Amino acid sequence: AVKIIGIVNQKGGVGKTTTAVNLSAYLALSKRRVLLVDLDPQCNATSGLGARESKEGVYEALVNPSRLLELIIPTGQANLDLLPATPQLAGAGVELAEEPYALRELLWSLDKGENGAAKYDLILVDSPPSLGPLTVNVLCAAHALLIPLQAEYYALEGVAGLLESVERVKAGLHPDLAVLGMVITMLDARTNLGQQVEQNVRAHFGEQVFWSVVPRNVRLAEAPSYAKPINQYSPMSTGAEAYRRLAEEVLQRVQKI
Amino acid sequence: AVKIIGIVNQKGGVGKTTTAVNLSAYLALSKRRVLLVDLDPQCNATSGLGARESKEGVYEALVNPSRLLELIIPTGQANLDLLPATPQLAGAGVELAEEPYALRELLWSLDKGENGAAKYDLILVDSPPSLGPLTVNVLCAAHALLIPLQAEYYALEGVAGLLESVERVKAGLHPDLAVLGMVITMLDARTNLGQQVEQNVRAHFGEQVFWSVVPRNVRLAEAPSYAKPINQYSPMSTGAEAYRRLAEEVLQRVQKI
Ligand SMILES: Nc1ncnc2c1ncn2[C@@H]1O[C@H](COP(=O)(O)OP(=O)(O)OP(=O)(O)O)[C@@H](O)[C@H]1O
Ligand SMILES: Nc1ncnc2c1ncn2[C@@H]1O[C@H](COP(=O)(O)OP(=O)(O)OP(=O)(O)O)[C@@H](O)[C@H]1O
Ligand SMILES: [Mg+2]
Ligand SMILES: [Mg+2]
Repeated sequence: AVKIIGIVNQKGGVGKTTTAVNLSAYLALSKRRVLLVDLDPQCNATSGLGARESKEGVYEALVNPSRLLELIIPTGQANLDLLPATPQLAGAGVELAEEPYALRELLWSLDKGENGAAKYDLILVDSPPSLGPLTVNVLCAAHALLIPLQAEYYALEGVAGLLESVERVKAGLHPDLAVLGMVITMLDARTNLGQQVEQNVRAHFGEQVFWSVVPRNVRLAEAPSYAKPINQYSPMSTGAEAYRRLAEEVLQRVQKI
Repeated sequence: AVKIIGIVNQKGGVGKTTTAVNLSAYLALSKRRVLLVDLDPQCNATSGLGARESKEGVYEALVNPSRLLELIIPTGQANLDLLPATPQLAGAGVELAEEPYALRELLWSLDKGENGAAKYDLILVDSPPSLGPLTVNVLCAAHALLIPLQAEYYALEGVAGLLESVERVKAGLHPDLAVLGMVITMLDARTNLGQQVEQNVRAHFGEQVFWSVVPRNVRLAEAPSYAKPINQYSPMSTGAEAYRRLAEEVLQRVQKI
């Protein structure tokens, strides 16, 4: 059965999109059939995979679920498909405010496939920097959450609030929701701040924190302007290596949900 | 008369809060009476100024405007007051959806002061990473906008969308809204990406871009964990120097709005 992973954190700029795009690419490289869903009206994951000019996507699929398979598009990477975001998605927040299961119904329908066999092994969903209706839809659709955690003070402050929201969703809308783990991003291990944050995070969250850490690496910031995931843009970079290792750890953890 | 500056950009993590806190501090140092309003439910500007334990703030003031003066608190910096955010603000989005002028009525009431003289020269407002009701309120309350522009690809992609939203607000809700300027943030001038982005931004937006550029400087990321603005935490750092220069430029431009 397909496993759906939501990439969530209401703090802005912590590496949600960078993780969604590059983790998807490495999961696809390890022969899993992957769908990336861009549920952020900024459409960054869509442009990060070279599909910026998409006119239709997840918004149209939410409005008319029978069109889902037609709206999914291939990417330049084998085993990786994309359900793109379009600017119309910005208006969906209002429509989805009373529909927390809209995305779940859409994506869970992929599980059953035409002939019973699921089309994908994994579905990753990128979300906007907020805890509004779009992100609530992700929390309700995902089997498990992956939380990018920028190694900086303001980002750490927000984690408690995020985990409270997750608990509220578990207590009500989606009791089976799990946290797959937290991944430390943009770590500059040369600075005291970076070292202190990693120590704090591991002391506080223990096993929930992935061993793989994504270092600050300019190649990751350059790749989107070439509309390629990091494995295609700069496969030997420290950023690429970090996401390759993270994909391995994610595959181990996904077995257990 | 008081001038209200909104710090806005729906892209996450571009330096809105860092700019709001540190620019406010340097404007206060140049003897302007400054109020910083934190309109982001993440409450980062509030904690960046050491007021994290505030139980009441801008949400309560919006609900009951007659309490405004009592809810404003001093900071450790002369001439700088704060109207803090609290987590209750997260619920305000729904209530403010039909009230685009709520913040404006609240802040414009400060202009007339008890005895006719305004209490502040400048009011800066930090906003969340979205274009929802809280940010629309900022666009309607501000005389002018200051747009932090991270020197990276995804952040640049979002600027066109932001400026369209600004034009929509100007065409309808707030015709006098001006753009004070864009400030390039987190620039690492050693990288090609950084240099290319600065060139692109200046070529594209010309005069609107402040000459002052904020470099990536770890002291700026450290200061929030000490709950101090950069002029108190590390006044000789390149980050502090950049915000001091930005304050001078802002004061020049504010004369003209
Ligand atoms: N490990 C890294 N090293 C260097 N730059 C990075 C890294 N991860 C992300 N970036 C860059 O930092 C910026 C923020 O990352 P990204 O856009 O992925 O965050 P986000 O959480 O998706 O933001 P938003 O909250 O706006 O959706 C982007 O310009 C991205 O290219
Ligand atoms: N010039 C800089 N150099 C180094 N770090 C910076 C700089 N400016 C901001 N930061 C750090 O980068 C992170 C993002 O900045 P900040 O939180 O101010 O952005 P924001 O736009 O307010 O984010 P959000 O969209 O979540 O409100 C913070 O951890 C901050 O300390
Ligand atoms: Mg993103
Ligand atoms: Mg902020």
